Amino acid sequence: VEPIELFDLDAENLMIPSDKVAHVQVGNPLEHALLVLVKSGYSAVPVLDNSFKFKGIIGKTLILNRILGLERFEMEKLSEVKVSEVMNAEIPCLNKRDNFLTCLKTVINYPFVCVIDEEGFFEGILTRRPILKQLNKYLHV
Amino acid sequence: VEPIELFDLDAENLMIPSDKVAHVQVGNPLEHALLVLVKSGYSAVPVLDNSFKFKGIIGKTLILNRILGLERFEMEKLSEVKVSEVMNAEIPCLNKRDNFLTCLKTVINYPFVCVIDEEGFFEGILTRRPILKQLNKYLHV
Ligand SMILES: Nc1ncnc2c1ncn2[C@@H]1O[C@@H]2COP(=O)(O)O[C@H]3[C@@H](O)[C@H](n4cnc5c(N)ncnc54)O[C@@H]3COP(=O)(O)O[C@H]2[C@H]1O
Ligand SMILES: Nc1ncnc2c1ncn2[C@@H]1O[C@@H]2COP(=O)(O)O[C@H]3[C@@H](O)[C@H](n4cnc5c(N)ncnc54)O[C@@H]3COP(=O)(O)O[C@H]2[C@H]1O
Repeated sequence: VEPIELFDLDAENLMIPSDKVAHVQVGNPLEHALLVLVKSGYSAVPVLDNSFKFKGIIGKTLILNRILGLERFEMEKLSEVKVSEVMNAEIPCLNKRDNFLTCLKTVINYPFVCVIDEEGFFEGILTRRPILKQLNKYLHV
Repeated sequence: VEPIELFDLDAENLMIPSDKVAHVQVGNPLEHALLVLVKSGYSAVPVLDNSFKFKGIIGKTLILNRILGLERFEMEKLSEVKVSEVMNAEIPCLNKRDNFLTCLKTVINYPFVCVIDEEGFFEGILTRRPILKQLNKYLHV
């Protein structure tokens, strides 16, 4: 792998495309989101609206924090509360054309970020793993 | 940062030392582990025995998977089942003297790994974040 090839990579080359990404809808109850998370095995996934636009991220931590009462986990809240009330909407996003260094900088603080187009439509996710793999390859030549 | 400095770093320079790592004991019930995970905010943490030796890793995914029944999350199982019955003991470990490239290779597939000494005593954890930070620094000179 020539050094120049690393810096030529962009978010689109590195991302998991939207059709392979587990996600939930902004209007789902937490119960549905928690089942998606437990069955997919992921700690957090993107939240989209019904026109496939990016709205935020939801994870087990946020859900469990929300239902933890003074004495127990209040499981009944899972069907009462919506994903929109709990999700993290303050997460940075990338564009398909963002270069490798921009992707690297962004995943320093986030296990994954969403890749969206100019109108906010969800295109995929950029995770730490392919960044680490490419860097490992780059350092071994 | 001179290139040579990156390759001189070892696991000890990069790791979070044991006194700063949230962990649980191998004999704890899942209920205690889940509370530690929710309050610390971490998706998974190390499992130690009472002599501070590394035994495995426990996370929200493993716990929630274990208590998910056919119709509901069976919360009563949280006080009946022990961490030892659910934890993942098949996780690779590092030694303090392992070099940067060994650390990088290991975190490709794991968000963190434990650093242990020759007798298996827990010394700290090696996470993806400092690896990504160092690589970002290295690529910017
Ligand atoms: N089914 C599986 N098979 C093999 N390895 C697995 C795995 N599930 C998790 N891992 C490993 O564990 C890391 C952390 O996963 P986590 O679910 O906490 O955190 C994940 C998850 O929140 C999200 N993610 C990854 N792939 C996803 C997908 N297809 N759909 C939705 N979210 C995804 O991106 C985060 C970072 O992923 P990354 O690959 O860098 O890092 C992953 C990967 O190295
Ligand atoms: N309180 C906090 N403040 C700021 N950022 C936070 C944070 N909690 C999580 N993050 C961010 O989210 C990433 C994933 O955290 P997670 O808990 O899934 O996965 C964590 C967790 O399972 C474990 N971990 C990290 N620090 C720990 C600690 N002090 N004690 C126990 N486990 C720890 O290592 C994994 C990878 O950590 P890494 O730092 O590479 O990556 C962290 C970090 O970038």
